[in-house]
Amino acid sequence: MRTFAVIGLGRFGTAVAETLVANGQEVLAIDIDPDKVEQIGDLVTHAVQCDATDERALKAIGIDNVDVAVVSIGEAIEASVLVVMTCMELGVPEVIAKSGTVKQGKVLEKIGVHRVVYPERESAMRLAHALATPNQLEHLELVKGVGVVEMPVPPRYVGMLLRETQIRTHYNVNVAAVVRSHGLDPRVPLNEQDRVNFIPSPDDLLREGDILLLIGHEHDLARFQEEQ
Amino acid sequence: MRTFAVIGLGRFGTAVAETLVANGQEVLAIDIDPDKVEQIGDLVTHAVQCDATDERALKAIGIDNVDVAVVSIGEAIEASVLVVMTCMELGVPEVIAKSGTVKQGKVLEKIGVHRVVYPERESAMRLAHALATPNQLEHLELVKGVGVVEMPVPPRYVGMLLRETQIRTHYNVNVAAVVRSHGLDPRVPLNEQDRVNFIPSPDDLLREGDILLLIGHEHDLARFQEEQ
Ligand SMILES: Nc1ncnc2c1ncn2[C@@H]1O[C@H](COP(=O)(O)OP(=O)(O)OP(=O)(O)O)[C@@H](O)[C@H]1O
Ligand SMILES: Nc1ncnc2c1ncn2[C@@H]1O[C@H](COP(=O)(O)OP(=O)(O)OP(=O)(O)O)[C@@H](O)[C@H]1O
Repeated sequence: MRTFAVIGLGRFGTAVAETLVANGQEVLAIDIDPDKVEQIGDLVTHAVQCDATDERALKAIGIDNVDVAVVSIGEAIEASVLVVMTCMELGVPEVIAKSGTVKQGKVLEKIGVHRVVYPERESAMRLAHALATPNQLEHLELVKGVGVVEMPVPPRYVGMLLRETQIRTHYNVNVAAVVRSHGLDPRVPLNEQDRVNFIPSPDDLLREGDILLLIGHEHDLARFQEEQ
Repeated sequence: MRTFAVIGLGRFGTAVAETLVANGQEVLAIDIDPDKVEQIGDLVTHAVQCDATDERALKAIGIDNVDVAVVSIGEAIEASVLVVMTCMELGVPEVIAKSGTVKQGKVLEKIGVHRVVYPERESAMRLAHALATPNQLEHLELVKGVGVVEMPVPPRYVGMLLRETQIRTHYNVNVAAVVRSHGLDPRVPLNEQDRVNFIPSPDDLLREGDILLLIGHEHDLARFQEEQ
């Protein structure tokens, strides 16, 4: 059971604290602003008002006992650097910092932060990637150059058996799962039916609205998508 | 070939424009600040200085010709609302807006924006989820309640054949792919060898450092991870 400190309760810090709590984790929430501390008080394990650049104050609230500290105290790089360094000096095993710019992030990495998060850049890149590949629902990079892609079954395969599509032969891409949109038994409650076929058989019939999970090299996946 | 307008070249807008261009897309970049326009000028198809709340100016630069507009002009909700409405009235088929708070996002949804992005919340939730499930490298939600998870092979399966692990029998989870860390032929260049086995056979030997791609219901995946 790991304990987390979230230092700085802006939108990012607050969402981190909320999600950790929703995932059953213990959270120590810290902010210099008493209103922020009060707003989150009922949600987290402990909420404490504290100037995190004050080393003695951080020590006094027991930051040395946490396993992970997330530092998200806004634009001022000096303050972030100070807080990160203090956490590390007090022995916090893992320190993560939010940064606005890559320049600031590099400074934080130089002083040894374990991970830097760039919210605007990361969500922008995800959005742009999704916009550039609109037929793709989700994408995960398995290892360098190998992707896992979720996409609606292309119209030309509708009505075919999986083996008739010859997707693997033509594209070197594997259909790892099929999400059925149809063929559900109306007499059985929806949440008791398996909508996902984890182990597609060659004789599965592909229907309109089905979703395919594909695994393959990125260029093969791209070629598959372009040719639909 | 879709054309994109990015209105507002803060960190988010700039990263959207850069990523779209990197993905081969046409980008019209717009900002009221001439410095921002100049900085991005070499990268995008067109960069234009313009007050996006000025309907005539937006029309004059041809916003009605784009397929997708991404609006990321900062904190002022009134300005964002105005720009979103103008884009929609001028016939832009898809309008996406960045928002800081869920409250602002709801206003934008009410006026018909097709999608709202919350960079701080979304990246915070991703970080927190990753922190709460540290043995998981990547996670994708296939459909509600069904996940695709990438994780290192648990120590107790090292040295076993895939079928000996009985992962499917015990956990109702499918091993959809295995990323080999070993067993590569040192005489063959790395980039010519297939590190990923898309179609794992029951007789594959699992080695230390291998990575498994698992598909299953979330509660089964969680149980699998907890029991390792
Ligand atoms: N020295 C400090 N010690 C503790 N908390 C601090 C300190 N300095 C700033 N904070 C808190 O950090 C929080 C985040 O700061 P701010 O809202 O300026 O940053 P932000 O990075 O823009 O936030 P967001 O996460 O919304 O993007 C605020 O609640 C602020 O009170
Ligand atoms: N009416 C407008 N028309 C065009 N551009 C505008 C307008 N108002 C603001 N902008 C531009 O939008 C950009 C983003 O604004 P700002 O940096 O305030 O927002 P932000 O949402 O905090 O950005 P970030 O993406 O870095 O989080 C700025 O470059 C600004 O010049």
